[in-house]
Amino acid sequence: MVKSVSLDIAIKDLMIPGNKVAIVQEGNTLEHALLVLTKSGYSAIPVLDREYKLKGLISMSLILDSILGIEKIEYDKLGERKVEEVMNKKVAWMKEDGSFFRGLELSINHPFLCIVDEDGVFVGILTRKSILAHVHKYLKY
Amino acid sequence: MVKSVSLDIAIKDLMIPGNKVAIVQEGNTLEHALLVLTKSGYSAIPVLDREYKLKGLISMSLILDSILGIEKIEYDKLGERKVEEVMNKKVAWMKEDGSFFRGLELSINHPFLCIVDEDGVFVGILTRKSILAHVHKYLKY
Ligand SMILES: Nc1ncnc2c1ncn2[C@@H]1O[C@@H]2COP(=O)(O)O[C@H]3[C@@H](O)[C@H](n4cnc5c(N)ncnc54)O[C@@H]3COP(=O)(O)O[C@H]2[C@H]1O
Ligand SMILES: Nc1ncnc2c1ncn2[C@@H]1O[C@@H]2COP(=O)(O)O[C@H]3[C@@H](O)[C@H](n4cnc5c(N)ncnc54)O[C@@H]3COP(=O)(O)O[C@H]2[C@H]1O
Repeated sequence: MVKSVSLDIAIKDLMIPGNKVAIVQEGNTLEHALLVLTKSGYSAIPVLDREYKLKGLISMSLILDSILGIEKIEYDKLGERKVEEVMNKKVAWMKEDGSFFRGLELSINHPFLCIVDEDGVFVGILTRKSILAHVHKYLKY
Repeated sequence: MVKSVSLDIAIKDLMIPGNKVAIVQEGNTLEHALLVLTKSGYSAIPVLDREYKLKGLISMSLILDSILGIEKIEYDKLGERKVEEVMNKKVAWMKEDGSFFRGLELSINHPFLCIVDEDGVFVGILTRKSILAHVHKYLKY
C-alpha cells in the first residue's frame, strides 16, 4: 500500500481553537498582560477587542522594551500603560479556508498566525509547531 | 531546465554563526540576562560556560516565572538569582554535520537548535525560520 500524506490539509484541522488560546484585550494594562504571558508560558499572544475581532499581538519583548530606561527596566511604569499603546498592529492572519501552503509561507516570518472567519472574528491560531509537524509527516512518507 | 532544490542542505549553510548569536554565561544574574534578552529582542537565548560549551537556554518566560509571587511579579529578586539556577538544561542541540531532516524533526518542538562542533564547542544556532524558508523553497520548485 502506498502510504501518502497530502500536503494540502485544511487549516481548521491544524489550528488551535480560540477557546484554547491565551489572549488579552486592548484596554488591559501592561501589568495584566505580563502576568497573563508569564502564567501561560507563551512569549507572545493575540490582542482582541470586545467583539472578538483581532487588533494585534503583544509579547514579553514588546512590554519590557517599552519600559526599558537607560541600563534598567522601569517596572513601576507597567501599571500606567495600556496594551493598545505597545502592541504590534501588523499581526499575521489568514482566513480559516486559506491553503496550507500559504500558511507555511506566512509562518517563515511569524511564530504563529491568527485565523479569522469571514466576518473577521478570531477563531484560533496556526503555530509553526503544527506546520513543521505536518511537513515532517509529509516528507517522511 | 528542471529546477530543483535539494532538501539535504548542509546545516552549516543554514545556521546563524556563533558571533551573531546573543548569549549569556551561566554565572550572570537574572537581571543581566533579562536586560540582554530585552535589548536583543529575542525571547530565549543560549547559555554557555567560559570555554564556550553549551550549558542550557534562558528565556524571558523562565526568568519571569521564577520571580512570580502570588498575583505579582517580584522584580527585586532579579539581582539575587543566577542564570544557572533558572535555565533549562535540556536544550536542543545537534552536530554541525547533522542532516537537515534531523534538524527539521527537532525543530518541531524547539524554536531553535544549538549547533556544536566535534569537541562540543558552540558554533551557532539553526532557527525554525531558516528551516521553514528552506522547506518552502524545496516545495515550491
Ligand atoms: N506550554 C507549552 N507546552 C508545550 N510546548 C510549548 C509550550 N509553550 C511553548 N512551547 C514550545 O515553545 C515554542 C515557542 O513558544 P512561544 O511561547 O515562544 O511562541 C508561541 C506562542 O507565542 C504562541 N502560542 C502557542 N500556543 C498558544 C496558545 N495556546 N495561546 C496563545 N499563544 C500560543 O505561538 C507561538 C508558537 O507556538 P509553537 O507551538 O509553534 O512553538 C512553541 C512550542 O514548541
Ligand atoms: N530581530 C529580529 N529580526 C527579524 N525577525 C525577528 C527578530 N527577532 C525575532 N524575529 C522573528 O520572530 C521569531 C521568534 O523570535 P523569538 O525571539 O521568539 O525566538 C528566536 C530566538 O529565541 C532565537 N534566536 C534567533 N536569532 C537569534 C540570535 N541572533 N541570537 C540569539 N537567539 C536567536 O531563535 C528563536 C527562533 O528564531 P526565528 O528566526 O526562527 O524566529 C523569529 C523571527 O521570525
